[in-house]
Amino acid sequence: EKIAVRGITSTDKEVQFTIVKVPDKPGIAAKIFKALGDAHIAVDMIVQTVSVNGYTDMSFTVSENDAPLAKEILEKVAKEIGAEKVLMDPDVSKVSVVGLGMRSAYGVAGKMFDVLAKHNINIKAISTSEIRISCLIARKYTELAVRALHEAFIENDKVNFVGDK
Amino acid sequence: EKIAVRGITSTDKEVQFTIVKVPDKPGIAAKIFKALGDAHIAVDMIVQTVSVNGYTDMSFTVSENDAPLAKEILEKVAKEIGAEKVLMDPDVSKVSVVGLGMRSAYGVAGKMFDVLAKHNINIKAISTSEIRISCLIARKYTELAVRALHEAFIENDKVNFVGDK
Ligand SMILES: C[C@@H](O)[C@H](N)C(=O)O
Ligand SMILES: C[C@@H](O)[C@H](N)C(=O)O
Repeated sequence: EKIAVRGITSTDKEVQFTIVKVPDKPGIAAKIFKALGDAHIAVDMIVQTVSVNGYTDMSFTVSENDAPLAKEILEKVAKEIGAEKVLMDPDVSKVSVVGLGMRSAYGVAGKMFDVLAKHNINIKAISTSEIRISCLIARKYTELAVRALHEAFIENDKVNFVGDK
Repeated sequence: EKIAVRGITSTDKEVQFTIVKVPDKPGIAAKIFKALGDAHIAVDMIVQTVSVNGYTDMSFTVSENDAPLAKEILEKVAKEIGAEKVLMDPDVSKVSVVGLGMRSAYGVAGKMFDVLAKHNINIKAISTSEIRISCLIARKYTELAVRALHEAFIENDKVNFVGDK
């Protein structure tokens, strides 16, 4: 299957929230996102890894406009669920490699992360699906990242070794 | 914009790996996923939240066939990058709510998590994109989760309140 990386996208009018040390039991995620849903706040890039010792962190992004209200709601919910704290990072942008068959493409993720590493761009969060790999990075690197990824995946497509054996 | 939840999907022939406490500096993610890419191992659902105190966890899924080789590679890379340990959970399945405009749909995530919570299904990991919200759950709950989500989002669509004002 020929892997087709279709393009590189970025969005930067977002703010990332992280709720640190939430208890890992049923109902916790529902409480957090119903509270945001009830306030008509759209969320993107929800990311939660597995819990270690019964606690885990959850992070997600909201639009800059919604950030003040989201912060208020989250601090209230964090207390109710017994989380440790709420972190807010307004300095994020999301860069994504978008394509088809990303799931079976061994190598796309490694290559994307390698391009960012070569430009000394730290990855703040990662989220993937079958059609895209997204990274949150510091906003000041958005243009550099998009240009470097475009060069690696689109312009130099012929050296694109990703799993199309 | 009318939010269209198109369907509920699930996959269960996957194994989740978590690398606990990786240093949060450029190049770390590249090292992990290039090692897997070089071994032609396809990864799915890569999830990393922000670091707290300079370390973070990363988790992702591979197919059951690739799991033994992935475990060998990851234990070697974990030592090289100074991570704490590698966890492997073979008992996972991924359930997803798939649709259009999920990003602007406040309420979809909260509703999905609430349905799982009502059936006392714990969420092991979360990952979202514009077209889908995915949760990793214990494999024994796959059918229950798919049926409950289908009822909430597809069968009872007319009560589907998600942000379509
Ligand atoms: C941490 C959170 O996702 C929890 N496991 C839940 O099911 O709500
Ligand atoms: C943790 C890992 O993602 C690291 N921040 C990196 O850029 O590689």
